[in-house]
Amino acid sequence: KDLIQANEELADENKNYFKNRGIRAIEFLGNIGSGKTSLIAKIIEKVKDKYNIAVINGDIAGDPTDIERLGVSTIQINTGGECHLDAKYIRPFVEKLPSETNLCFIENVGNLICPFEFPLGCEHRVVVVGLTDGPFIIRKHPVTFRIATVAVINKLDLQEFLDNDPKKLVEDCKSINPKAAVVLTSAKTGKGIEELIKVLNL
Amino acid sequence: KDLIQANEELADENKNYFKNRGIRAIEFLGNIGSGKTSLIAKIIEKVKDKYNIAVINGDIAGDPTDIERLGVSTIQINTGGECHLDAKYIRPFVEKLPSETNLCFIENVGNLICPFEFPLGCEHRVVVVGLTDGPFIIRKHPVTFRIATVAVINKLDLQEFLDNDPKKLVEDCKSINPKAAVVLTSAKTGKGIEELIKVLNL
Ligand SMILES: Nc1nc2c(ncn2[C@@H]2O[C@H](COP(=O)(O)OP(=O)(O)OP(=O)(O)O)[C@@H](O)[C@H]2O)c(=O)[nH]1
Ligand SMILES: Nc1nc2c(ncn2[C@@H]2O[C@H](COP(=O)(O)OP(=O)(O)OP(=O)(O)O)[C@@H](O)[C@H]2O)c(=O)[nH]1
Ligand SMILES: [Mg+2]
Ligand SMILES: [Mg+2]
Ligand SMILES: [Zn+2]
Ligand SMILES: [Zn+2]
Repeated sequence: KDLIQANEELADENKNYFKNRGIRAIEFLGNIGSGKTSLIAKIIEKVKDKYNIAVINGDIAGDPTDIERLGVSTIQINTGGECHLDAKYIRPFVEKLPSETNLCFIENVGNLICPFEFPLGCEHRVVVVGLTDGPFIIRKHPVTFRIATVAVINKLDLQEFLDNDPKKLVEDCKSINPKAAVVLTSAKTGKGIEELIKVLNL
Repeated sequence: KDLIQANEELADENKNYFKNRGIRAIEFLGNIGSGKTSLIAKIIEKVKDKYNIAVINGDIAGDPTDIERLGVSTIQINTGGECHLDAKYIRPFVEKLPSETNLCFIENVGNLICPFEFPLGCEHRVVVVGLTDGPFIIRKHPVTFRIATVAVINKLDLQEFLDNDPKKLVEDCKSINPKAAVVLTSAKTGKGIEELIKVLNL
């Protein structure tokens, strides 16, 4: 538990660092393949004229991300095996962000469990799951959804082929964490992206 | 690293325990919602007349699993927050298995990362991912696929709606771990279940 405490202090330090540099930092976390990268790309398409954007992407091994094609500064962190980013680990990368950066997306390692305990110092923690993950995905991970400022249920375009009611997932989230905004999206069709941008105040 | 070593020793003890009790133990691991429970259920439907089956299911919080409906002895472990099962943790549950048990499926916590490092003492480690997780899912998790005896790519029934070629995923797996059997399945339609049963020698 000292690790948790130590991380909280370093996360606060990061928070101050972002503030002093005028960088708005938004963390995306969620299970593997839920669509974190795709959603960040969709958001960037819509707001890149408003901000100087950078992306820090954490993975165990290389992520051939397509965010670079959007002309946005990207830093890829390969942890080698560490199952979550933490405040200390990202600090040197954060310090390397281009000086004009004023909006930074940090995509955590694909993992719906471990990252919840290690905040990074961002103003938002956006938890992303896919409708493809089944009807109990939120109910089975209360500790993760409790730390979310925004919860996103992605891949709505596949709804008709799945036995999974998005409304029930929204209810599950609201009962675990009434304060989190819940957004239904499809990174494929663009559905819900405007709403996601709105709840993130971008 | 002492934790890893200690777990390996306890995993070997579990292996001997299973052997002495005449129980074949098969571990299912893989990311959240990939279909581990559904695949175990499909296998059980086909082989339950051949074996006395028990299921141990690990989750962070309750899994309303439908395996009990199959009339199979099930033990649900809720870890509360631990992101992977380990050999020590499952031992008391394994000792509680009904005496006539000769086949035990152990479903690890939904997590494609942490469980790889903590074998439980089973004869098979079946790693399950969904076609819905995107084309890089295997390439991004080499350490996990390296410990697989069988790799399963599930949810093939959704192939036409996804930009993801199962053949490429099979190649990714074979290049990381040539010794693992790779099976394409749909727990929904039943596709590949016979083949999965065959590679598991059931
Ligand atoms: N379309 C489709 N859906 C599937 C398939 N297999 C499982 N599902 C669905 O995917 C969701 C998750 O399935 P589960 O079997 O609970 O997955 P799991 O890996 O056990 O999930 P966790 O234990 O929570 O990690 C459920 O809604 C299933 O109905 C499949 O082959 N095709
Ligand atoms: N059908 C559908 N597919 C999607 C959607 N969003 C993402 N995908 C697909 O899902 C796969 C994974 O998407 P990513 O954006 O890489 O997901 P991720 O959460 O960043 O994955 P990791 O970083 O590996 O944890 C890709 O093949 C995407 O094309 C969606 O809304 N609908
Ligand atoms: Mg990603
Ligand atoms: Mg399950
Ligand atoms: Zn972890
Ligand atoms: Zn872990």
